[in-house]
Amino acid sequence: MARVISIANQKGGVGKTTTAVNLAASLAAAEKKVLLVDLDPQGNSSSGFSIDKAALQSSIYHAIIGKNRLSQIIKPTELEFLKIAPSNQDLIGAEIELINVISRETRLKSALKEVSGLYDYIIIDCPPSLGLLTVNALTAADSIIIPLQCEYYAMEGLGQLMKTVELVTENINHALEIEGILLTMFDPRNNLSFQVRDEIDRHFASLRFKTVIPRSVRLSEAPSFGKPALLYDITSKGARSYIDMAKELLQKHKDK
Amino acid sequence: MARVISIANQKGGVGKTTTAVNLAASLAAAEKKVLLVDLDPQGNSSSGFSIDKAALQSSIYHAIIGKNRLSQIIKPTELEFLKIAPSNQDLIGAEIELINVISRETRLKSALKEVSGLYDYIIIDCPPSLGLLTVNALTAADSIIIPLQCEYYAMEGLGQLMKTVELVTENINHALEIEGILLTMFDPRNNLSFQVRDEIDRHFASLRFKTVIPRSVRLSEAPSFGKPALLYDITSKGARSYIDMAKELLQKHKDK
Ligand SMILES: Nc1ncnc2c1ncn2[C@@H]1O[C@H](COP(=O)(O)OP(=O)(O)OP(=O)(O)O)[C@@H](O)[C@H]1O
Ligand SMILES: Nc1ncnc2c1ncn2[C@@H]1O[C@H](COP(=O)(O)OP(=O)(O)OP(=O)(O)O)[C@@H](O)[C@H]1O
Ligand SMILES: [Mg+2]
Ligand SMILES: [Mg+2]
Repeated sequence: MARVISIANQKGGVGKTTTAVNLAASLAAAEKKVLLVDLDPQGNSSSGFSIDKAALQSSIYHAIIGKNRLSQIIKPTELEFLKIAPSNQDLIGAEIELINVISRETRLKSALKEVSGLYDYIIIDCPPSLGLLTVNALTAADSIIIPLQCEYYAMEGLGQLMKTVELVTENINHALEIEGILLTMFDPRNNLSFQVRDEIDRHFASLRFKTVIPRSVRLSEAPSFGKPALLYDITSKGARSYIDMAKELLQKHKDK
Repeated sequence: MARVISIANQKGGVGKTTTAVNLAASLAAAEKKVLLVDLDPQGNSSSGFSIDKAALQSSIYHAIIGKNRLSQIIKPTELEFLKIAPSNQDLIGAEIELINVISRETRLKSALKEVSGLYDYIIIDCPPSLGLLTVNALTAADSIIIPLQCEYYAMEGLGQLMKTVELVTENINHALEIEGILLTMFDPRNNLSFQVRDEIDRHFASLRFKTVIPRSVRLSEAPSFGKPALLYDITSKGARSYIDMAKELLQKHKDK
């Protein structure tokens, strides 16, 4: 059975998609069988792998509302061991449509059952909110990775996110763990980066990934070529840092 | 009657809050009477002005659901001409609560009527989504300012946002205009910044603010002191660029 990991944080622009795309690619490069689920109506993870979103006949939206089976919407990527369940603007209506549906929080969890045996890891990219899509992702997940931008506003939202994780753990998904807090866009020339790191180490030291993702232009350029960083520029510090992060994750679960 | 301007973009982390806080402060410094409405459950605009969100008896949430009048929840700030309608986590439930309510799109518009005569400008900071809160902001607004981070993923979402603005203009608020597209976090050392600027000039040249907001550490430090940039470091290029932007906005409306 696959380990399901949701990449979530309601604060916008903290590196959820960049982490989902590059972690999934790095795990696939290590020959783990990976499914990347794009659960954001913006569809950034999908375009990060050159998916033509306008041309999609069906997407994760159709699997969530039960019109298609998940296996029918999954697409290949340039990486042999990586597949993607793409999204597009159809997903915008999902939150409102799901409101009055029975078991609205477990739609994704049920959809994933069909394919879970085919993968080692399922990575879910979440939108910047704590609405029904993110709750679906947290309900389906074994664990959550929290990308944390090294900025003041990003720190502010962490408390709220931890509370939401607790609520989900108590009420819907008792098995949900925190896989880790990942510092992103770390810039050693900027004092704020060290302040955020120290603050996290004061309160959540055991949860922080040792790997820190630096601010790296290559990471923000790669999506315009529809590739993860390791296919765009494997020598860049951005690509290397996500490979290190994948190694750290694999090491942690090897012992289990 | 106040001019109501919504700062909106469903892409996360593009500078909506930073623009709302610093534009509102710059207009107030020019002795315009300004109300800043924080419509994001994250409450970043509120903490940008040292509001103790946990201590609030009532917030914009209570004005939207009709429990309080807007005038009852408005707070002063350090700037004489600037008031704020703060938000906190109470707002998280609003989107779900409003779903089955009559006139769910016009709750904010009605709430603002009570105070509109007291202000020259009302600035609304939106959350990173196209849900009911942002629709409320676009329905209440005379115009929208679209902060656009100079990055690939931010460009991707622009088409969807323009479509949503069109839908709101056709169906709910015929008077809604696009005040402008504001380039944010522009970094002259990064090619991507010039590519985004050129792409915008190819398709939306007439809509782009001449003022470009540079990437500036001072802008990201100011919120940790609970102040807008012009009170934290008036000499910084970040603070100066928002003063220029406010001048550009005032110039545009002076002629009307
Ligand atoms: N380490 C990094 N160095 C430089 N740029 C980065 C880095 N990580 C992400 N970025 C860029 O910052 C922007 C925000 O990142 P990203 O889109 O991954 O965040 P997100 O949390 O998924 O945003 P949203 O909340 O909109 O889903 C993107 O343009 C991305 O290319
Ligand atoms: N011009 C700038 N230079 C440097 N940092 C900036 C600039 N503008 C914004 N920032 C920082 O970038 C981060 C994202 O900005 P901000 O929070 O204003 O975006 P947002 O669109 O309001 O995010 P959200 O989608 O979560 O509401 C913040 O930490 C902010 O301090
Ligand atoms: Mg994203
Ligand atoms: Mg914001």
